[in-house]
Amino acid sequence: MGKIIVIANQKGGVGKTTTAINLSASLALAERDILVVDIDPQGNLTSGLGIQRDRLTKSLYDVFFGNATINDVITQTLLPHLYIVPSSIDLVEVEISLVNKSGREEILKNALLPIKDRFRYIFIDCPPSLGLLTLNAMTSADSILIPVQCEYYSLEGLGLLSDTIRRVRGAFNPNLDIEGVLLTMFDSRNTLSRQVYDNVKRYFNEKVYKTIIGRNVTLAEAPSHGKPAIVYDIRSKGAQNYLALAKEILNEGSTG
Amino acid sequence: MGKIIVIANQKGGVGKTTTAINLSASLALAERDILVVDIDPQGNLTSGLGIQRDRLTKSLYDVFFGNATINDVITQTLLPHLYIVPSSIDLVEVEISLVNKSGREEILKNALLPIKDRFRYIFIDCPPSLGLLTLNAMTSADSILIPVQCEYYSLEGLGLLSDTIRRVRGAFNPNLDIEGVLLTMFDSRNTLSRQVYDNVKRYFNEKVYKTIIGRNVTLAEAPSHGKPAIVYDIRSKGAQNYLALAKEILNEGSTG
Ligand SMILES: Nc1ncnc2c1ncn2[C@@H]1O[C@H](COP(=O)(O)OP(=O)(O)OP(=O)(O)O)[C@@H](O)[C@H]1O
Ligand SMILES: Nc1ncnc2c1ncn2[C@@H]1O[C@H](COP(=O)(O)OP(=O)(O)OP(=O)(O)O)[C@@H](O)[C@H]1O
Ligand SMILES: [Mg+2]
Ligand SMILES: [Mg+2]
Repeated sequence: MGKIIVIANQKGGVGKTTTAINLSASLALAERDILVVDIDPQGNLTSGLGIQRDRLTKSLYDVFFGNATINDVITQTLLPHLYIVPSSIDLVEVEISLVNKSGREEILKNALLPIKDRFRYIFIDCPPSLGLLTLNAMTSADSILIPVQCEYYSLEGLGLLSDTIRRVRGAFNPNLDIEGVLLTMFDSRNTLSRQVYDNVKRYFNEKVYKTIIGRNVTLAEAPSHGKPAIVYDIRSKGAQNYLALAKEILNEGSTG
Repeated sequence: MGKIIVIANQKGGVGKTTTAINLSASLALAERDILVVDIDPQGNLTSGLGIQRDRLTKSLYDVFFGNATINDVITQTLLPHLYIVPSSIDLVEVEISLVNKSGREEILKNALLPIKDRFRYIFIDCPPSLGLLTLNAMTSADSILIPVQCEYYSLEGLGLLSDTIRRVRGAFNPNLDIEGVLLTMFDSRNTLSRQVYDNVKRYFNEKVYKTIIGRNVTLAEAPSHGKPAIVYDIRSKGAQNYLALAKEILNEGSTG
């Protein structure tokens, strides 16, 4: 029942975490049970949802190293239907200590199996790299949602990301689909946004969401209050954009 | 004579590459011999300076794996005094294959020693991570220049970055200074920029450059033409900001 969607892009700062927070919150507001998994040692998703990392006794790190099951670490957030598996900086150990372990790409996949059907969607927020943590996320997922910032370097990185998806399909996860491509930080006042949009549309076609996330300062302010934008200021353009994206995804889910 | 400055911040998309390109270009325009080293496998610095990566026969990868000296890979750019050691996607191998090699953090440092005095400044552009590539850069450097985007997550990441600098000083490079902290993508229309500025100033004090880089679309457009902003449009605010930063650094160099 549950669909696992990895949110990935090796380019930094393209809106992975902002999408993970606000899309999941919007779906939770629509009363779907949602789990977000923070697989980035930097833990922006965890703090953006108001979880105090130094108060956590266990995190995703403990699941990777066999000290805990995923059930032990699932945590309620401030929103009724939204749950989180929090990150910890110790996750960097995964890319160092587990690099030679057999089955190292499937640890997260196996950990999520027992709880997959408790949620409508499980989103995994990745770090800006294509290392073992992101590989675990991509190996466990049904599909990948790709945020693309409307600027040149983000566009340039899509070739590498596509190669990686192909490689993961070939080696670890033949069923990995592209869920959709989300244009982020669109700035209607400059032509660069438009050019990147046209390029992405040509490359990914019907996979590009109709909803475009515009640049809106509320989305950048909300994490400093440990809240999603829809809790911090639901009337902001940023909150409204992500609510529209959630609607688009729910409609796709029922027809597509 | 040559000063090695690493440009690092594990948060993605804070302006590391944009700073590496435009600061080095501004100093080259002031007729200083400058070398930029692209240690990010994604190679944004390399493409932002118009270097076609698929035409390269050798890159920094070959220096790490002993197939080439740094002299073999230093490449002229479109600006007379600006040189580059280009990146290649194969650099990801460093974090996989060299993870157990003794002296693995000092490979870049040893490679740069023979050429250090040919340049006034050597800038190293890092990926958004604190792995072996960034460790090599920090171990080889005299100082670190930290770009900080004027938004919450970038501020949140400074604690971790400071811990890493302390750790590198303790284990690999006791002389690693903080060259300066550069506020980037400052948006005068929103208070968040101001709040981040105040916080950073409180934390880093006189290390914060007087020059602030404002948000300016020219800086985002220039890389799509393979040029620094000062070549693409020297009258743009973005180009002018980085020229002012270069001036501030040159003055510090002569008095500080
Ligand atoms: N639509 C938007 N409008 C304005 N600011 C935004 C928007 N989306 C994201 N931001 C801000 O831009 C910065 C980068 O976004 P975010 O951290 O979500 O990207 P990321 O891809 O997760 O970064 P990383 O690669 O470091 O994990 C953050 O400060 C965030 O608050
Ligand atoms: N002052 C600015 N005004 C407008 N856009 C900017 C500015 N500085 C950088 N950018 C754009 O913001 C994006 C992120 O900048 P950049 O790639 O330099 O950051 P980075 O820290 O090197 O990212 P990464 O962590 O992925 O290496 C790029 O698309 C860049 O062109
Ligand atoms: Mg993130
Ligand atoms: Mg960069």
